[in-house]
Amino acid sequence: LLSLANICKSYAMGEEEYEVLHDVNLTIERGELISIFGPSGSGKTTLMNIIGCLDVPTSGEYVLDGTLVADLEPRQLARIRNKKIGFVFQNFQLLPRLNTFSNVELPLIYSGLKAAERRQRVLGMLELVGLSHKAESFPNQLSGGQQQRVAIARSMVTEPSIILADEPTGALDQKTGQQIMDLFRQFNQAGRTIIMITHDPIVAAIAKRTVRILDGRLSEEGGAINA
Amino acid sequence: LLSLANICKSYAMGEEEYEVLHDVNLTIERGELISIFGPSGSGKTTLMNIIGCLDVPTSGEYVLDGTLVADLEPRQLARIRNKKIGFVFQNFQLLPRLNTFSNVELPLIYSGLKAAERRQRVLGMLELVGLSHKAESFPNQLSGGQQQRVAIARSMVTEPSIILADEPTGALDQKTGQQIMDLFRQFNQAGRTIIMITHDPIVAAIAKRTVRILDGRLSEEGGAINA
Ligand SMILES: Nc1ncnc2c1ncn2[C@@H]1O[C@H](COP(=O)(O)OP(=O)(O)OP(=O)(O)O)[C@@H](O)[C@H]1O
Ligand SMILES: Nc1ncnc2c1ncn2[C@@H]1O[C@H](COP(=O)(O)OP(=O)(O)OP(=O)(O)O)[C@@H](O)[C@H]1O
Ligand SMILES: [Mg+2]
Ligand SMILES: [Mg+2]
Repeated sequence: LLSLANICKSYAMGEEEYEVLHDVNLTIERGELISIFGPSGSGKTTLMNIIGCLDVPTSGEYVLDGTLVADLEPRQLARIRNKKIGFVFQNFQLLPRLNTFSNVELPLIYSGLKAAERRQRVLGMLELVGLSHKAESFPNQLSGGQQQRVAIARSMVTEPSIILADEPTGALDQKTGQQIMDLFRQFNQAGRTIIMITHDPIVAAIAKRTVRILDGRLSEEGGAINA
Repeated sequence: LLSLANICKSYAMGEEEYEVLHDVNLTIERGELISIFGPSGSGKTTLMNIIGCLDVPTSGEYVLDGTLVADLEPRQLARIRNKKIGFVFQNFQLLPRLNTFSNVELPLIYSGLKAAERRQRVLGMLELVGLSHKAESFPNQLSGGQQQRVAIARSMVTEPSIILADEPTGALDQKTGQQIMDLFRQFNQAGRTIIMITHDPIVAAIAKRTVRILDGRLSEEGGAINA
């Protein structure tokens, strides 16, 4: 499905360059459930942004679905993001002016689905994340964990082939977090590729495959984490 | 130090009222290290906002340092917030236009300290949270966990008598989270009251006293949580 070869990423800090990712090599097959596990500041979100075509590497080669991502035009990249990938952002990125229903519906707006179909999909997702009763609430009327679950619902509503989830249970208590993990597992069993980025060994433990990241370098785990 | 008696809090939802907190009774003594533990949506942040004088209850009585909070004027409330309480907000609330140093320095600006003293305090706090090397970074140049630690440094820099910390390690890996817990412990041992709001039993476990909250109702735990 995707292959990263010798990916490096640096940020400009005034006169200096700060290299965050160092020669990252990673291949992820279709249908995998994988976690990228590492401590705060290790480069997880940076790596996720590259995988999700939200940012470009400083150097290296990224091939997604057989296509070299560097050759794609912005419109093609936007299409990939909208159609193929569902994102759960670390800080959720809900639109404050939209209520829960509309935040979850947003990715469907340009999908060609009719309003009635969109409605059905959105309500179905809200039920799966336990937020049917909050459909009319705005983000500032939701708890932290409720906002996260809206973000999760939004990531799944287009039924994308890839889900990229950055710390997807950080704001959730254990029970709610496990319900969300079950949901990700179901999505994976239905054929979707799930890539979880996390510092939490309990979250990492649900994946069959874990890749560790530390100071921008990856190392393969060889199997699941035992939490 | 503070006493909440029969506190209720409702939010207006269109025509209806949604009652979030139901007859909350809680007394916290000076110098305690207490956690308020409960699941997502249980009312933790709502309760914290009341304790921190950021919101008012719908009914009930709140007495802080011998003063009925309802009798205080906005200016007096602002003074309490600025001088007595350090806040670690769930979504951090860093100012995006200020770098790390200036975000941490902000509470000191009106304290009367000289620039050199402020500088010393801020740099000291940044060292305690392991972010000296990020003093010039802006929030959008920091990882999620780094932002949280900036928020934690900012909560402590005025050396307030009370720290209110809402999910203070949600964005941190275990090791970094433990370092932050040790910092809270040190602050407590120096006489400060630490009130932690959390859904994480590991965080709750460091307190000597845990109060559970579920659907807006408190129940006393009787001792520490065993995580
Ligand atoms: N835009 C940026 N400019 C400069 N440095 C950045 C930028 N974004 C991230 N960094 C730095 O790169 C490093 C990795 O950041 P990243 O957000 O990828 O970490 P992370 O593993 O997601 O951490 P966390 O678990 O705290 O979210 C950090 O030291 C961070 O300060
Ligand atoms: N401004 C508001 N208007 C309406 N309802 C609100 C408002 N703020 C919070 N709520 C609701 O009150 C309940 C409690 O919210 P609160 O933020 O206190 O929960 P919490 O325990 O902090 O949860 P979390 O662990 O997810 O952060 C939730 O059901 C939430 O949707
Ligand atoms: Mg991150
Ligand atoms: Mg909360």
